[in-house]
Amino acid sequence: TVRIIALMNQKGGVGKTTTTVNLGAALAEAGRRVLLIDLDPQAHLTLHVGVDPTAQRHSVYDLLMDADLAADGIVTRVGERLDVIGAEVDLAGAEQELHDAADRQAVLKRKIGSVAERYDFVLIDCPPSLGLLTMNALVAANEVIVPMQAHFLALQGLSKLLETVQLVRQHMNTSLKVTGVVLCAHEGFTKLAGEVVADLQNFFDAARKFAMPWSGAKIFQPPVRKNIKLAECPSFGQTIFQYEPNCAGAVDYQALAQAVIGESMPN
Amino acid sequence: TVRIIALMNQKGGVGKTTTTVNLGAALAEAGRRVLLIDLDPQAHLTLHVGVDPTAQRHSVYDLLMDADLAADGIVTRVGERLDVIGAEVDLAGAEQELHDAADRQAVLKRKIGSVAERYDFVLIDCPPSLGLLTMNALVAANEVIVPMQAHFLALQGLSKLLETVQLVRQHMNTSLKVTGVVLCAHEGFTKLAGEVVADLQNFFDAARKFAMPWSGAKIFQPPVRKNIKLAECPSFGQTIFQYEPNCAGAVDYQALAQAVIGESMPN
Ligand SMILES: Nc1ncnc2c1ncn2[C@@H]1O[C@H](COP(=O)(O)OP(=O)(O)OP(=O)(O)O)[C@@H](O)[C@H]1O
Ligand SMILES: Nc1ncnc2c1ncn2[C@@H]1O[C@H](COP(=O)(O)OP(=O)(O)OP(=O)(O)O)[C@@H](O)[C@H]1O
Ligand SMILES: [Mg+2]
Ligand SMILES: [Mg+2]
Repeated sequence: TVRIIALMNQKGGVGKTTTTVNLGAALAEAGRRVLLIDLDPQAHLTLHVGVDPTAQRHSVYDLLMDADLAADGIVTRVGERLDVIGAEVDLAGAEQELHDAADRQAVLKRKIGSVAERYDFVLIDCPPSLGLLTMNALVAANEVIVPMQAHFLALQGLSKLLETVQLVRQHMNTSLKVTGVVLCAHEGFTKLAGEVVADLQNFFDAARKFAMPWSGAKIFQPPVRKNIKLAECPSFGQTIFQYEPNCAGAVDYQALAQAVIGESMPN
Repeated sequence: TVRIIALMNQKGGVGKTTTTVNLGAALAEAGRRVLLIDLDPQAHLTLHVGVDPTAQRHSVYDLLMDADLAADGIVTRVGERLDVIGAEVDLAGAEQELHDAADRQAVLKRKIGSVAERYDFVLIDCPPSLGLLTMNALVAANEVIVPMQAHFLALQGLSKLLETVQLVRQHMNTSLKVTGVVLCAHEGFTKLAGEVVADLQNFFDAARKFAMPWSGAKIFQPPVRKNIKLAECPSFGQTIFQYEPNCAGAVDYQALAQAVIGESMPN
């Protein structure tokens, strides 16, 4: 069955978009069929895969707002086994506009139900907030992956993030679980990074005995190292596999894809 | 007259909070009286200066929502000449709760008017969005400083950011101007950084002949270099001047403070 994964973290600039694109591309390289969904009004994922947000006939905004529009008609192919449903700036208004909709946190779930089955993975890139768009991702998904950087403030936000996942699991989506954390732009040799990773590992280990949605969560190994190529390829509208397939960034995202695939037998 | 500066950028994780705290602390070190206002529900500035968001009697949320609460009573001293009005998690609801308020974008401006005059600088840390909280900062401020990182996606967001500043200037705050851009966590030796900085400089130069709100904007020199100490000190609730006053991060923020002070005679 399709694995629908929300890449979420309300902290800004931690690597959600970079991970959604390059993990998605790596899974496609490994033979999986992948759909990427851009849920951020800033449309960075859309730009990153070479799609002009303003040139799309329909975007994820139209999908959410237009009851008659079906997902299968608005998918764009961006690579072998790699499709995208892009965002655009109007999405910024969606949180207000959807406010009075019936079941407003489940709109995305309803809309992608049918098209999702054509893929092995659906990866949803979230904006840096815990608002209605991220909630729609959490209700539509069956897994959460949390990109983060090994900095102090990243740990601060984690409890709020996990509390939100917990709430969604209790009230709206009982199958939701946190598969794990991806350490992004990692500079592993610093004392700060070492301490943050240790704190994180202790936190997950301590949760193992309790039925929290993150009790089985892991810190994916190896971390994704800081690599300038990963910051360059968005400007060419390319994934790292199109831009520089032999660099450390590509190696790390391929390793992450293998680790994620290996998680497909969770208990 | 007091300079009220919004530190804004809808892109996440670019250095808004790090800059608000350490520029503010550097200005205080240089003898200026500084008030920091945390407008982000994630309360990272509040944590960064050693205040427990949950332990505050009143936060900026109460200031915005409670018509009778005055700003002067809720300021907390965090250093010599350095005060803060902190945020807390309830602020996440403010954008919805203020939606129907009269003049909802000018609430902060009304509330800080009297207390602002006791300072030389009021620095407002914005969340990573262009929503109602950031709008309140833009209406209350007379200047905008844009922290950013020399990455491709940073340039993408800039036009939307400046368009928003433009709109506010036209309709709600005719004195608003963009004083400049701070390059944060800068690794100046990469080709990518060089290209981004050149594009940015061209963009500002090209605007000089037109009366845009960013026509006089500059890229503050020198950039703030990437320095692990700046990422460590939040975990101790300290500014860089309390934590490691002789490191490169402290030197760079002191230089930024001098550059910002030097801008006080804009034409
Ligand atoms: N491993 C890496 N090495 C170098 N640069 C990276 C790496 N991962 C991400 N970046 C860069 O860091 C910046 C932030 O990453 P990204 O945009 O993916 O984060 P995000 O969490 O999606 O941000 P937002 O909260 O704004 O959506 C981007 O400029 C990106 O190119
Ligand atoms: N010059 C620097 N050197 C090293 N690390 C830095 C530097 N500036 C910022 N950082 C780190 O980068 C991360 C992001 O910075 P910061 O939180 O200030 O960004 P922000 O724009 O306020 O993010 P948000 O959009 O989430 O509010 C933090 O972990 C911070 O400690
Ligand atoms: Mg993103
Ligand atoms: Mg911040």
